[in-house]
Amino acid sequence: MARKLVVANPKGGVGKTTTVLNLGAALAELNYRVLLIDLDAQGGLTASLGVDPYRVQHSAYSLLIHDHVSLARVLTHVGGTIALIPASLNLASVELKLGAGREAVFRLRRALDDSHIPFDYVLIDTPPSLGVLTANGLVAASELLIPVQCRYLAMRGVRTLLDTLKRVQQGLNPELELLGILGTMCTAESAHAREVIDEIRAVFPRKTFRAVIADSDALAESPILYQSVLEYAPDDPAAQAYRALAQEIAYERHTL
Amino acid sequence: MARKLVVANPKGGVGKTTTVLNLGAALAELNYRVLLIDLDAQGGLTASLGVDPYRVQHSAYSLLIHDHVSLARVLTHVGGTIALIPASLNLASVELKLGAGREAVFRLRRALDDSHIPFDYVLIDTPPSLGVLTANGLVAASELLIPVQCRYLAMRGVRTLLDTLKRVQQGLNPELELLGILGTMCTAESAHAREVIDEIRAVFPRKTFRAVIADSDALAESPILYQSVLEYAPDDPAAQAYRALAQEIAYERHTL
Ligand SMILES: Nc1ncnc2c1ncn2[C@@H]1O[C@H](COP(=O)(O)OP(=O)(O)OP(=O)(O)O)[C@@H](O)[C@H]1O
Ligand SMILES: Nc1ncnc2c1ncn2[C@@H]1O[C@H](COP(=O)(O)OP(=O)(O)OP(=O)(O)O)[C@@H](O)[C@H]1O
Ligand SMILES: [Mg+2]
Ligand SMILES: [Mg+2]
Repeated sequence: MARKLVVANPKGGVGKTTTVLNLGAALAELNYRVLLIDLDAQGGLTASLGVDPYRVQHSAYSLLIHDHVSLARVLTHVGGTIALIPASLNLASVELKLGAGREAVFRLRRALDDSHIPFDYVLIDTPPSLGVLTANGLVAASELLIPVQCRYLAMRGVRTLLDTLKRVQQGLNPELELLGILGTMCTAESAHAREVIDEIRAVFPRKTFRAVIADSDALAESPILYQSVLEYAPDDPAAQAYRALAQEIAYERHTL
Repeated sequence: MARKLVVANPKGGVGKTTTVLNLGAALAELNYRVLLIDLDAQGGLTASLGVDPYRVQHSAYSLLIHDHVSLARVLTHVGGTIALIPASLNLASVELKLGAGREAVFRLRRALDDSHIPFDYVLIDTPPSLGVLTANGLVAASELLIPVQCRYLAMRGVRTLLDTLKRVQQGLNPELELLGILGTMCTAESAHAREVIDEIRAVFPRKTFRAVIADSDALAESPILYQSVLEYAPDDPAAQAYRALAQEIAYERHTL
C-alpha cells in the first residue's frame, strides 16, 4: 500500500514543486518506486522532468474529467524508479467543468484506488490556491507536507492551511494527517530566516522536520536540465537536505 | 484621470504583493495620491498594512459581489496619501458566486468607474492564478506590470501571461497595455539570477524596467511592522530600487 503525500500551501513560491521533484528523487535513490502527480496547470513539475505541459497527450486532466481512464495510460516514466502523471494547460478549466459538488473532489482518489500499479510513494504537487485541484490532492492523500518559506509573509498562510486540514479531516478525508512542516529557502546568513524557522519550531514543536532546505542556486538551476538537484549537484547542501528529509520520512515516520 | 496598474503573474511568490506595497509607498513619497486594491483572499497586502483580513467589515468582496457599493464605504486610509481596499477571506468564494459569465469580470471596473474620488495611481494586487479575481484586475486596469523572480521556473510563466494579455486586449479590455517586466529577487552574487535577468532583457528588450529588485531581508521584514521597506529601512538597496522604479513609471511612462 503506497504512502500518499500531498505537498500543499496556498502561499505562492514556497517550494512545493521543488520539494515534490527533489523529495521524489531522494526517495527513488533509496530505491522506492515513486509516482509524482502534477495538479498545477502551470506544470512546473512536468516541465522540470522534461515533459511539455503544452503538448502532452494524456495528463492529470484526463483522470479528473473522464471516468475509468486507467492510470497506466496517463503516466509516463521519467527515469529511475520515478513515474509522472503530467499536468496540462487545460487543468485550469477543471474547476468550472467539475462544479462545486462533493463528487468533484474525489476524482483523483478514485483513479488512484482503481489502479493496481505498485508504488511505494505517491507525491502530489498542487497549485497555490485552495480550489478543486488542491482539494483533489487533499482527498486523495493520507499525509500532508507543508513547505513554508522562511519569510514572514509566507508564515501567515500556515494557520489558514491547518484550518483547512481540520475541515478536510472532519469531512472529506478523515485519514489525512499532517506529516510535517518543512522550512524552505532558509539561508543561514539571514537573521530574518533564522527568526522565522525558530518561530515555526516554537509554534509547531513536534510537527517541524529536522531537515531544513537552505537557499541554493543549484535548486533553481537543476530544472533547466530536467534534473533533480540530486543528479545536477549531488554534493550541494540542498541535495543533502532533501536526502535527509527522505530518510526522516521513510525511516522515522512521524505523522503528527 | 488615475493611472490604473494591475500587478499580475500566476507564478507564485514572485513579488507581486511586495511590489504593490513598495511601489505604492514610493509613488506616495513623490506625493501622488495612491489607491491599493487587494484581490488576494490570503490578504498579504492587507496584513502588511496593519488591517486584519479575517475581521475587516468592508472589503473588495463587497465591491465585487454587491451592486452600487460605493468605493468610499470600502476603502480605508493607511497613512500618507495611501488608501487601501482590503481583501477578506470570503474573496475565495467569489469565483463560484459570480460564475463564468462575461459580466463577472467587469465588477471591479464598474466600481472604479462609478467612483469620483481623485487618485493619481490605482495599484491592484492579484492572487497567483488566472481566475475571476485576476481577470477583474486585468479588466479594471489600463497597464500591466509583471514581476518575474530571477529563477528559471518563474520565467516559464511569462509566455502564458503574455498570451493571456493578448486575449484580454482582443476582447475584454482593449486598452490594457504592458507597462513592463520587473526583475525581482535578483541577487547580484547569484550567477543564475544574472543569467535569468539577461535572458529576460534579451527576450523582451524594450519591455524590461531598468530598475531591478535585489534579494533583501528588509523587504521580507518590513511587513511585520506594517511598513513598506521605504519606511522600515529607507537606505536599503531595495528601498532605493523601488524609488527608482516609481520614477521610471511616473516620469518616463513607457507602456510598450
Ligand atoms: N531552497 C531554495 N533555494 C533557492 N531557490 C529555491 C529553493 N526552493 C525553491 N527555489 C526556487 O524558488 C522558486 C519557487 O519555488 P517553487 O516553484 O518550487 O515553489 P512553489 O511553491 O511550487 O510555487 P507555486 O506556488 O508557483 O507553485 C523556483 O524558481 C525554485 O527554483
Ligand atoms: N526582493 C526580495 N528580496 C527578498 N525577499 C523578497 C523580495 N521580494 C519579495 N520577497 C519575499 O518573498 C516572499 C514572496 O513575495 P510576495 O509575497 O510579494 O510574492 P507574491 O507574488 O505576492 O506571492 P503570491 O503568489 O503568494 O501572492 C515574501 O515573503 C516576500 O517578503
Ligand atoms: Mg509549484
Ligand atoms: Mg501576493
